[in-house]
Amino acid sequence: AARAVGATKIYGAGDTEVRALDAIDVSFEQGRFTAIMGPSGSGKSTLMHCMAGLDTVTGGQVFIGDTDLSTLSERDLTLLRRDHVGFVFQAFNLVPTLNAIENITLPMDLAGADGDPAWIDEVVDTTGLGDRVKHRPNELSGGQQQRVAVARALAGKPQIIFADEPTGNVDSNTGAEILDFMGRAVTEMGQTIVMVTHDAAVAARADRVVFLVDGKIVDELADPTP
Amino acid sequence: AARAVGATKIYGAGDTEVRALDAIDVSFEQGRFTAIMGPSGSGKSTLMHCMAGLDTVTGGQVFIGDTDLSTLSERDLTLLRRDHVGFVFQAFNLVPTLNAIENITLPMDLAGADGDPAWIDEVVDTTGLGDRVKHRPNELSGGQQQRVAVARALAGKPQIIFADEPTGNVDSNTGAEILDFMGRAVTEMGQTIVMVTHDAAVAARADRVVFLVDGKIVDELADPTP
Ligand SMILES: Nc1ncnc2c1ncn2[C@@H]1O[C@H](COP(=O)(O)OP(=O)(O)OP(=O)(O)O)[C@@H](O)[C@H]1O
Ligand SMILES: Nc1ncnc2c1ncn2[C@@H]1O[C@H](COP(=O)(O)OP(=O)(O)OP(=O)(O)O)[C@@H](O)[C@H]1O
Ligand SMILES: [Mg+2]
Ligand SMILES: [Mg+2]
Repeated sequence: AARAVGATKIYGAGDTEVRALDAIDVSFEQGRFTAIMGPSGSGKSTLMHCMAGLDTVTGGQVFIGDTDLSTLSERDLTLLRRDHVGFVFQAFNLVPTLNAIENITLPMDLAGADGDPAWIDEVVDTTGLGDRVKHRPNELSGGQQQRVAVARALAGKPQIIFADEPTGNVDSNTGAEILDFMGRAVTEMGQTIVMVTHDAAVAARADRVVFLVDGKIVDELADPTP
Repeated sequence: AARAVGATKIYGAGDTEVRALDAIDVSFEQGRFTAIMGPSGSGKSTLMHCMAGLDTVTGGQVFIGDTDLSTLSERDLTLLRRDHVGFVFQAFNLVPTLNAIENITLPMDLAGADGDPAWIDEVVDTTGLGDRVKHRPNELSGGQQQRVAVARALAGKPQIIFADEPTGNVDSNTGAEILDFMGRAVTEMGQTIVMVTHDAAVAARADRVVFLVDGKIVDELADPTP
């Protein structure tokens, strides 16, 4: 569903240069749930942003399906992301002037698409927000905002979802619900999910775990739970 | 060091009313490390904000030391917070135009205080940021920003620190380092720390764990690790 070939991302130059990604080769299979783990600063968010076309690589290539993202115009990249990619940001990035339900349907509203009403209802249901979906982000708890961010990524049934620490701010019960829901999106709808996590229990639910250190992939585990 | 007496916080009114805190009585002893746990939306961040004087209670009282926060003018409340209270926000809340080291020393710079240079160096060291302390928040990873937020709260050696999920965005090694450091602030400098966490392993390091559900304290554990 998506892959990186020799992807490198360098910030700064000279002796303040940071090699956030260092010639990464990684492939994410359609219909699979992959977890990305690694120390703070190892390049996980950078990898997510580059794979989703939110940032450009300094070297190498990134593909969504068979499309090399560097061949796309700004406009076409925006359309590809809007129609095919769901993204859960580490800092949620919700629109402060819209309420939760408006935030959740925003990508589809922008696309002029109706989405699947039954699925949208189900997605909104799983946030467990009840009537709080009529509230704006600053009236919601941190974990509630995170659930809205997850729902927004799932609502449009994108081809692939990149989730940057989607359960970092919620209690374990809520985290388990979010994971169950994402897991169902994979098994029932063939969705592809790539998820950054610091939580080994979360990674254990994935089909595969990829380990990042200093911008390189250093290890991999297939089917981490016995 | 701080306590709440019958503290209630109500958002909204009528049938959209949310009782974020419901007549809470809780006391935080000087020189102790208390963890606060509870489901998403149970009132943890609200309790932290009210205890630290960042928000007002609708009913009941909040004390820092012997001072009832409702008796203070806006100005005196600001001074009390600046000189005596450290706060780690769930969403970091760093100043985007200042670099990491400037963010860390900001409370002291605003107070016109020099702080303790040896302690400040040590605090900056424990962030493990190295030369990245010269970078601004948007050039740092999520976990790096969180470490800056923690360092900022500790740098001025405040009387009491309220930390809202200070390790939610970092890997377990970094989380353990942050905890060690905060633990040392308690044992070596008699600091009082009140920390919200979703992580049982983190709560296990505390002297006491308080459980919140629907704005009420429902349980307590003293010395949770055998
Ligand atoms: N400004 C506000 N207006 C209305 N409701 C609010 C406001 N701020 C918080 N709430 C509500 O108060 C309740 C408690 O919120 P709080 O942020 O304290 O929860 P929390 O325990 O920190 O949750 P989390 O673990 O998800 O961070 C939630 O139901 C939230 O939606
Ligand atoms: N805009 C930028 N300019 C300079 N350096 C940057 C920039 N963005 C990220 N970095 C650096 O790139 C490295 C990788 O950052 P990244 O955000 O990908 O880490 P991460 O693995 O997501 O960390 P965390 O677990 O803390 O969220 C870090 O050292 C970070 O400081
Ligand atoms: Mg990150
Ligand atoms: Mg909170």
